[in-house]
Amino acid sequence: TAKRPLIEDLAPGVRHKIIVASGKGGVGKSTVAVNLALGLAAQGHRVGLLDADIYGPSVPTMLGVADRRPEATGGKLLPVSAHGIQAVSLGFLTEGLNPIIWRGPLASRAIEQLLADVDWSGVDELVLDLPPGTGDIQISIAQKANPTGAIIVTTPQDVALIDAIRGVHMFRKVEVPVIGVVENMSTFACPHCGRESNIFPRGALHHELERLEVPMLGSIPIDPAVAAGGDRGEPIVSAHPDSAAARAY
Amino acid sequence: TAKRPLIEDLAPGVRHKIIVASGKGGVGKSTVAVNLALGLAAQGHRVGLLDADIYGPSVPTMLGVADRRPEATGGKLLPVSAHGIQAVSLGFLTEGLNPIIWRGPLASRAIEQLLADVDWSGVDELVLDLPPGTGDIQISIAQKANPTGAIIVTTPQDVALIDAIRGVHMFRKVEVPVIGVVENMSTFACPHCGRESNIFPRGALHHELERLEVPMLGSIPIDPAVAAGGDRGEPIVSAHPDSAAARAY
Ligand SMILES: Nc1ncnc2c1ncn2[C@@H]1O[C@H](COP(=O)(O)OP(=O)(O)O)[C@@H](O)[C@H]1O
Ligand SMILES: Nc1ncnc2c1ncn2[C@@H]1O[C@H](COP(=O)(O)OP(=O)(O)O)[C@@H](O)[C@H]1O
Ligand SMILES: [Zn+2]
Repeated sequence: TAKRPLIEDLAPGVRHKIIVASGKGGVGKSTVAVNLALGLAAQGHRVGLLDADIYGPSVPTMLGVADRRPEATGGKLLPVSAHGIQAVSLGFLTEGLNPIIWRGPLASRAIEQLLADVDWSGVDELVLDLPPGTGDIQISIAQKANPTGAIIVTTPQDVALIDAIRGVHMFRKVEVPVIGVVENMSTFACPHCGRESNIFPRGALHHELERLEVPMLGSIPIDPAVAAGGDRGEPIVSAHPDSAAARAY
Repeated sequence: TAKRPLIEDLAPGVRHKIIVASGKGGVGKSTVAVNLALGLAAQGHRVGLLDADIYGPSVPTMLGVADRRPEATGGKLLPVSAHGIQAVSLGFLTEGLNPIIWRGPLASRAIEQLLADVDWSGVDELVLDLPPGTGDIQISIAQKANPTGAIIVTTPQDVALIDAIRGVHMFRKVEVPVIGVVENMSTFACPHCGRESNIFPRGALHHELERLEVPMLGSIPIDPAVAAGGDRGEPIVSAHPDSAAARAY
């Protein structure tokens, strides 16, 4: 049987691997991961997107390629090309995946496989969309994938900020640099007067992120166009990924 | 050993049992359950609140009684009295509950226990805050608790509405009347011009709820005061529970 490659050896041609993480589901992590990948591609980089969110692999839908199947060549899977990036997802490989089976070591193993058995040779910058959470699976990927850094996505509600702060501590414990936090669904542009406002006032947990010296990479408005674009597979690239990307390098 | 009571026999003195459910977590189900209970109490009813959300028992915190412990008398647990209602929650009984252990039959059994072993004799109207979801646990409680009806809480995003519609089908399949849907975090009041707007436009899934003849009981604005009140244990009773309660009877 072939020797199992260590993740550090995987995707060796890739210059930077950026983790996009969240402390809890539903904060827009996959949306931000897609945004970041598209933003980097728009800057001229050769970008890959590894959808490791095995519980909710929404990347194929968001890229409008849910019905595509990756081809294989020379024992390696070829990423699917869409909107100028190279994407791989368990969502491409299985129909009606049952999320219940993905626990602990099985989940980590599946994600390692996505890194190991895919031909990333056409990619310089690889964005990894992690499953939501800050537990063993996320720790294991963070330790093995040798990432350049991690971006944590949150919403402005306390319940999400608490989980994001836990994520900061987790990444620092495994010595993965925290590039910063993206605050999603943070503001609302009033359709009557046109002015944008914070939906939640800045509170103690925002101060805690400052105290921990975590860069705030930007805030994204809650916007039905973003949700609709994601459902239709026509993602909207918002302004922030460029600043996030710029900070990453 | 004592014969296991059927849930139908449980809390026999209670006139109405109202389920508050959701298709997915984080939509404000517990907030609405607390609101409904307080609204009914304000109308003069003798109200109980059974926090069956074993995965995230936030009711004690929302009522400001997280550090209270229910007393037992005559083999029955006495509910904790707070803000004019009688409340019971696994959150009162255990420290740092590990949600991982609550799967399938164990979860249903724990919730049956909360109905069976509690002295509900001082209560006419019992609100049941279910765990989020529309699976076996929810079906089992719906079948066994002989409820008057169910209120489903959602947010206006498609991902939540899809899950809420699945909840409608589930309750109808087990012949529990769907009192209606409460749409939470639905609007935003602009702090600049004061006008309220829908955050998401009404879409195909709203039409589907109309087509299914599900009453829309009302929409609640996204409001930091609600979140802050919930964290502080000083719940804000919004206007809608009275209409929801009125429809229930
Ligand atoms: N800024 C936003 N405004 C409105 N809807 C959003 C926004 N960001 C994400 N969404 C929507 O919220 C839902 C959850 O987003 P997703 O990226 O899948 O979250 P996660 O990966 O954290 O579970 C999706 O339907 C998505 O289109
Ligand atoms: N209308 C609202 N505006 C702002 N925050 C809200 C609103 N409704 C609920 N919340 C907050 O959202 C979080 C989740 O609410 P919760 O009732 O616990 O949801 P669920 O029971 O569906 O998981 C809580 O912090 C709560 O205070
Ligand atoms: Zn305005």
